[in-house]
Amino acid sequence: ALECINVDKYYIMGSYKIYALRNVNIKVNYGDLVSIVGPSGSGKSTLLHVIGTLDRPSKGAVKIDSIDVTNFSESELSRFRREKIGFVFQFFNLVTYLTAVENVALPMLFSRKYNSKEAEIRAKLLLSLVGLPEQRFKNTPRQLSGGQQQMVAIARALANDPAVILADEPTGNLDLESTSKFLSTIRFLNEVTKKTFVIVTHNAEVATFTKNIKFIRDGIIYEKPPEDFL
Amino acid sequence: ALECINVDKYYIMGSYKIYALRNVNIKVNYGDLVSIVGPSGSGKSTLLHVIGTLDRPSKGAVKIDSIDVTNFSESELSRFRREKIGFVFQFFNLVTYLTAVENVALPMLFSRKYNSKEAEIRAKLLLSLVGLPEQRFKNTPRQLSGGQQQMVAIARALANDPAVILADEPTGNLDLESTSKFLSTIRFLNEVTKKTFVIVTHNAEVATFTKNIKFIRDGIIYEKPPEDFL
Ligand SMILES: Nc1ncnc2c1ncn2[C@@H]1O[C@H](COP(=O)(O)OP(=O)(O)OP(=O)(O)O)[C@@H](O)[C@H]1O
Ligand SMILES: Nc1ncnc2c1ncn2[C@@H]1O[C@H](COP(=O)(O)OP(=O)(O)OP(=O)(O)O)[C@@H](O)[C@H]1O
Ligand SMILES: [Mg+2]
Ligand SMILES: [Mg+2]
Repeated sequence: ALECINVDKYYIMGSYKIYALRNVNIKVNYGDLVSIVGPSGSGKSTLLHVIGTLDRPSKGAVKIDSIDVTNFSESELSRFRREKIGFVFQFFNLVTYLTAVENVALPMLFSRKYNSKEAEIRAKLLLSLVGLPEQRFKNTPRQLSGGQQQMVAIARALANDPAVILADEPTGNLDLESTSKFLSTIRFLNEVTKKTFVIVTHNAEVATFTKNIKFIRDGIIYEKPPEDFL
Repeated sequence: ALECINVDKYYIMGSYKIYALRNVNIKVNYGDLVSIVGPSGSGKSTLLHVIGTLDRPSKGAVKIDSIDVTNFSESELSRFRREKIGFVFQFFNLVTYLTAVENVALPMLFSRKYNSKEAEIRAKLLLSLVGLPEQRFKNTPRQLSGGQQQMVAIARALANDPAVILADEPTGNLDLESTSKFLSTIRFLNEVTKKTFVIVTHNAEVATFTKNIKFIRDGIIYEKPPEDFL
């Protein structure tokens, strides 16, 4: 399980503090399918980064499988992440000079779980699973449309077969058909291989699909939508 | 008016050509409110870049106010663009080391339409119009959430009070409230100041809002949705 315990996250801008998260307590168990909804700037990306150990909390603790990792070194954290967590970033973070297949294979070469031949075969399979046409496999991100880059980012998050996938607005650039393909892939992976998904979204169809929705506003997490939420 | 006449756009990948646009004929008149819908990779961004003179067609002609600008030099085109066309790019293209206000003011300093004091006042007004909270005005893009960056990108497109705004998936990162604020701003600017908008979108609410919808699939434009479109 991934846990945040009494987590604050703030930024210091000149003379005042901007709170992105306020006293957040959240636990995600293996096999969960959770969505996080909230207005622009409410702290959704910050929450994914903190629970996924990409960002450190300003106060409070983060636990992975009941181990307090809040003060782990960066290299210890990156080993935890590589083994357990896949990310789909809000703005992809693809490597611009690598092809779609290379972008998806890269995490597999870092984790040494697969050799380069296996990584390539696995990368091609994941790209077809998310709907990228085969003749785009050798395109770099600049040669792909926005939605196609999003497909590469989703495939890359699945590269090392992680137990948990943290996805930040994964359908923002996808058309209706790719969105529904994405949702059926999630359902399949969650039900059959018990993968855990935490999905930040503004898309009502995606949120209701997960059945376990957390609401966030001004850095505070609610189990039910607060007054005049939407 | 902006026009594409028999426009092809293709990319050469090794031994074959990828057609992003095929024999496109489209005319956008001043005061129009048009949306372009189509699957990922169908040519929407390419169409906006070509009709907005950011990209050259592989075949065919582009006209602005009946002037054939297809073979104009880059500096002639950039003068046309600065005077007439505002862009909201699919991935923003904000300048990372400038603040929100500076990003919006920058096009005004290039066009010399406003001095730096006027540009700052106008930039702040545009940012509040699109919904960015005032205490974020001095944040750089890295210090803003995805939706907040989108608001800056929309405000920047309005900087020089252009006659035409080309927006590529402008609500992809916006929450429901900001999306409806964006739509009412568009309606106000279109009805009261006769601004022209061409909006690429996967969002059905945005598409139906424009009343004039063009469909695109595999680079071909249709006035009505082709067979099994969605
Ligand atoms: N530089 C390039 N080299 C090769 N192919 C390219 C290049 N740029 C775009 N393409 C291809 O052209 C096609 C059209 O791309 P475009 O970005 O216009 O799609 P789009 O309709 O905007 O899609 P999305 O909704 O995913 O943003 C895509 O199949 C894309 O892979
Ligand atoms: N480095 C930073 N410095 C200052 N403020 C920051 C920084 N990073 C984020 N913020 C602020 O923290 C708040 C939360 O940001 P976050 O990116 O988590 O929002 P979000 O819910 O993901 O929004 P969106 O839906 O627009 O992506 C925002 O108000 C943002 O301006
Ligand atoms: Mg975000
Ligand atoms: Mg596009």
